[in-house]
Amino acid sequence: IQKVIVIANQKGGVGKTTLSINLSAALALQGKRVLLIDLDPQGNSTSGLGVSKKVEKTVYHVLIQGVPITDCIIPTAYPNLSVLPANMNLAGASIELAGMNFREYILKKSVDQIRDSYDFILMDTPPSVGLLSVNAFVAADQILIPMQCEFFALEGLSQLVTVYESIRGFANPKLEILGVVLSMVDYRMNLTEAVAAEIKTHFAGKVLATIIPKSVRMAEAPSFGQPVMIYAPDSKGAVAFQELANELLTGYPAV
Amino acid sequence: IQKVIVIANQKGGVGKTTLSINLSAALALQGKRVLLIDLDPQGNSTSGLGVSKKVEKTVYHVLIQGVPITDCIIPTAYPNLSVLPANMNLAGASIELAGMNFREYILKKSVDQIRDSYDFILMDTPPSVGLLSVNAFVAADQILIPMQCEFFALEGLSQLVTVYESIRGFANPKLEILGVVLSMVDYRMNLTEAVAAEIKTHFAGKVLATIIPKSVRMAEAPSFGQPVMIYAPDSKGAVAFQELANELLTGYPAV
Ligand SMILES: Nc1ncnc2c1ncn2[C@@H]1O[C@H](COP(=O)(O)OP(=O)(O)OP(=O)(O)O)[C@@H](O)[C@H]1O
Ligand SMILES: Nc1ncnc2c1ncn2[C@@H]1O[C@H](COP(=O)(O)OP(=O)(O)OP(=O)(O)O)[C@@H](O)[C@H]1O
Ligand SMILES: [Mg+2]
Ligand SMILES: [Mg+2]
Repeated sequence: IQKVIVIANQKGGVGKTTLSINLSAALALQGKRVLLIDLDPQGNSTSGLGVSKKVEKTVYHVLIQGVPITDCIIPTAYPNLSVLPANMNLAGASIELAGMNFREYILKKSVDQIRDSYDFILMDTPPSVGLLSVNAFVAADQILIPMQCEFFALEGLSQLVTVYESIRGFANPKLEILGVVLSMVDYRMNLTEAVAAEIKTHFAGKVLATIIPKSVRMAEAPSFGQPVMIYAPDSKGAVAFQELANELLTGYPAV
Repeated sequence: IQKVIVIANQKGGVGKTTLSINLSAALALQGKRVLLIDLDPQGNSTSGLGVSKKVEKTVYHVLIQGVPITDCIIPTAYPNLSVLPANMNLAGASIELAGMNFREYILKKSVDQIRDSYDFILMDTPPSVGLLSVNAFVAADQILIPMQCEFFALEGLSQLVTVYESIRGFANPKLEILGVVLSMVDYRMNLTEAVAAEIKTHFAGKVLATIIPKSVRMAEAPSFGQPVMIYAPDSKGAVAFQELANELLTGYPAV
């Protein structure tokens, strides 16, 4: 695992934010200094970590108004875990970015300045392939892709790979796929096995061993502003995210 | 129910496409002439109705290249149901639209030309508040909002209402909320009751009686390119969409 990771999949509702929040928290619990950058105007990573969206300075100010990123980063209630918050003012940012020089490199400029202050910098992205996501791809070392085992999610894979390849070709040649995380997995759905097998052929060798199961506690945790390993430490979701952190840190899922 | 309906919610994965496909099919089964416009670059409404995304003319050609909408509409395998397809070439359309005059009215110009040829025109939108969704809001008479009973979905409501009010104020004063459809409802999730109650306070009188349950058949149907009432006519999903069509057409859910 490298330092700057973008969590991306333009398909909506596949668990990007849930993966961002809970992997960040799991890495922080292991003593790693972690920053989570929220690039979604919905601000779900921000509120899911208990940070108010009514803060004065957000990622919008970093991208569009040139405010130093260190002035906008906020500590969370959880040790070793900080967040660069987002809120609705980010909604118009793609159009504003479209008119700027080097519009794809704006975020990278800020992220490169703070790389030495963190062990990991994770970025949660919105469900689209617009300029906010492109900025995250350009700033990142690796991509982590949450995948739901359903038909529409599978359909979106080729678009995601096209975007990844064009960013590698034009703006960020060292960008690589860290892995695919099978997310929100519900074994009662007949589709799951067939789609999971299909994903494994597309991404041979990249599908991570740790699977994130569908779990009620996981959907409840954000309403308390807590990662699932704080909200329900013994739940299957909390265990899965710690296993995922171990797998990424050591290459082997902890059993 | 009026003629031109936009199906919108910027939160990802809440059932917009599933509602678009299955409500269109349910209305068509009742003998209504229906057009479904796919405004999502993912093209899920297109493939979910069994239409190839490799077609030559799509909604991109209508919006950006001025090709007449009647040249791009394709019949589906299902009587009374046509689709204006989308594919990945739509992904760059927001940026291209941003540079055009009257960029918010481009779709409306085309939709207004064909209103008399259909009883209903439904529009499926991507999970964002960009220019594609804005175009759909400006072209529409009413908005139908699928809502998942989960914390992040609830959080997004205020953003959706802000967009709706600003479109009404600037571009489409007659736009109204047709209703909120509680979607993908899974009664095992503790959150559901509490969040559903919260939604009913926000949208007093607008939450439709018909509830769309979580159902395995529903997630399987799109992989066969079929609406659920064709794929599994006796499933609870198929029944729910027919009830929804009845409720919208008559004001009462059929029992
Ligand atoms: N493993 C899980 N078990 C149960 N619920 C989950 C799980 N993962 C995510 N959820 C819930 O499913 C919904 C979608 O997840 P989430 O918001 O993380 O997806 P997303 O990809 O970030 O969505 P968007 O595309 O809107 O950004 C949320 O309500 C979330 O709480
Ligand atoms: N009632 C349901 N029961 C079971 N699965 C469902 C139901 N409704 C939708 N799904 C599945 O959940 C996933 C999300 O639904 P869908 O794609 O319709 O949402 P969306 O809001 O259109 O997503 P996006 O924001 O990416 O456009 C899909 O895989 C779909 O097949
Ligand atoms: Mg998210
Ligand atoms: Mg959709």
